[in-house]
Amino acid sequence: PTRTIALANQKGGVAKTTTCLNLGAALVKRGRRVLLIDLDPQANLTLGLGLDPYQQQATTYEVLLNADKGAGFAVQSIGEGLDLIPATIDMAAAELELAGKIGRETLLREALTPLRDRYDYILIDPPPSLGLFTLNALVAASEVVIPLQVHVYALKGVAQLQQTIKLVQKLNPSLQISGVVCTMVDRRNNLSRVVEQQIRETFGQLVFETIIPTNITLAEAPASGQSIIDYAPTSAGALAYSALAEELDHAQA
Amino acid sequence: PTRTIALANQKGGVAKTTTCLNLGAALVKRGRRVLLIDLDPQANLTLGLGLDPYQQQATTYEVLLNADKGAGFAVQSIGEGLDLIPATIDMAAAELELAGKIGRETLLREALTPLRDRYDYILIDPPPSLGLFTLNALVAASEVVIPLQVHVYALKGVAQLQQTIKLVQKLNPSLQISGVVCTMVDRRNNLSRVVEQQIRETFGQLVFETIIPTNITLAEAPASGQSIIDYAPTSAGALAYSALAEELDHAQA
Ligand SMILES: Nc1ncnc2c1ncn2[C@@H]1O[C@H](COP(=O)(O)OP(=O)(O)OP(=O)(O)O)[C@@H](O)[C@H]1O
Ligand SMILES: Nc1ncnc2c1ncn2[C@@H]1O[C@H](COP(=O)(O)OP(=O)(O)OP(=O)(O)O)[C@@H](O)[C@H]1O
Ligand SMILES: [Mg+2]
Ligand SMILES: [Mg+2]
Repeated sequence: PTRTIALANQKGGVAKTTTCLNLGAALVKRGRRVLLIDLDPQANLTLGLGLDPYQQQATTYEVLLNADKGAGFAVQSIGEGLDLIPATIDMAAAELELAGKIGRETLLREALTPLRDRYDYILIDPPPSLGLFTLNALVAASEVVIPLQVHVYALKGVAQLQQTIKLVQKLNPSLQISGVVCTMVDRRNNLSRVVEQQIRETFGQLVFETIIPTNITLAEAPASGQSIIDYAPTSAGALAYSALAEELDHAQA
Repeated sequence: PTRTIALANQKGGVAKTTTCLNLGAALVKRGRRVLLIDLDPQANLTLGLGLDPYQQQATTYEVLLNADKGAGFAVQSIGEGLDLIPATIDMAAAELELAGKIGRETLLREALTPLRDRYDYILIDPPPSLGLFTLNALVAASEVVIPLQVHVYALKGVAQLQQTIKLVQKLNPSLQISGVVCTMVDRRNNLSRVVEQQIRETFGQLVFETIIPTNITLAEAPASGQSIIDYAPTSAGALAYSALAEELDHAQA
């Protein structure tokens, strides 16, 4: 069955987009069919894959406004085995616009129904908030993978995310946290080691063995419009996301 | 006259909170009377100053719901010369709740009116979005200081922020961008130098001379509930925010 995964975390800058894009690319390299969905008005996922967010015709915005038509019309092929539903900068106003629609949290789930069998993985990149876009991602998903920067503010924010996931389970009972991935880890510094330790104590088996190290190549890749796998295949970032893809693939939810 | 400054940027994790907290503390050290306002449901500013966001009685949430009463009831003293209006985790639902109120973007401006003469600076820490909280910050502010991480996604997002500021000028004609501060700068790496260069070419004189270097001590300080000025007064982070405070203080808007 298709695994639909939301890379959710309301804390900003914890590598949601970087994880969605590069985990997706690493899963494609393992032969999986993957759909990425950009659900953030910043459209960083769209940008990071080399597209211009200002030029997109059919986007997640239109998908949410026409949920009953299915999302197929907005799917673009990025490369062998990798598809994307892009975002548009104009989406910023959509949250307030959708706020009044009936079933406003279930629009994405409805739109994805006709697509599921085409993919092994659907990865969703939400914005840094717990608003309507993130709720749509959590309702549409079967699993949540939480990218977690090993810093104080990020760690403190996880309780709020867990609270929101509990509430969403009323609309989506099968939703589970399938993993927490430590990002921007720098084991040379004490803070990183201490916070990673606290994360492993709090989440136990849910924390992936694989950690994503701080690696400047990951921050350079978006300028090229390529995933880290294509931009710098032997970099620490590429090796880490490949290892994460392997670990995720083996741990069937 | 009081300078009311919004530390706005919808990109997540660019050091909005870190800049609001530590710039505020550095201005207090220069003898200025400062009010900080936590306008983010993550309540990181509240947390970073040593308060428990789950225990706050009078917060920005109540201020927005009772704008006509003035914000004075929610002001807490943090230390000599530094006051805070804290946030609460419960605020996450407030954005949708306030969406239907008349004058919903002007609530904070109205609530701050009775307080202005008490302070030299009022610094506002918004969430990573362009929603109602950030709009309230921009309408209430006389200036915007943009914390800007020297990375690709952050640089690409600035155009959208400038667009929003232009729209807000209809409600707040005196609103100006008074500065852009480069954050998490690491001049040893090429990406950081290239992006900083692009920022200086785009914004010219608006970019502060002072840059904030990547400095792990800044990420450690929130665990102590102290500003960097108190936690590690001789660290690179403390020196940088003190220099920024001096530069801001001299550049009357
Ligand atoms: N492991 C890493 N090493 C170095 N830089 C990284 C790493 N992961 C991400 N980055 C960079 O850090 C910044 C934040 O990452 P990213 O934008 O993916 O986070 P996000 O959670 O999606 O942010 P937002 O909350 O704004 O959506 C980006 O500029 C990205 O290129
Ligand atoms: N100069 C710096 N050097 C090292 N770490 C930093 C620096 N500035 C901020 N940080 C750390 O980086 C993380 C992001 O900073 P911060 O939370 O202040 O950003 P923000 O823009 O307020 O994020 P959000 O978008 O979630 O509100 C925090 O963990 C913070 O401690
Ligand atoms: Mg992102
Ligand atoms: Mg913040």
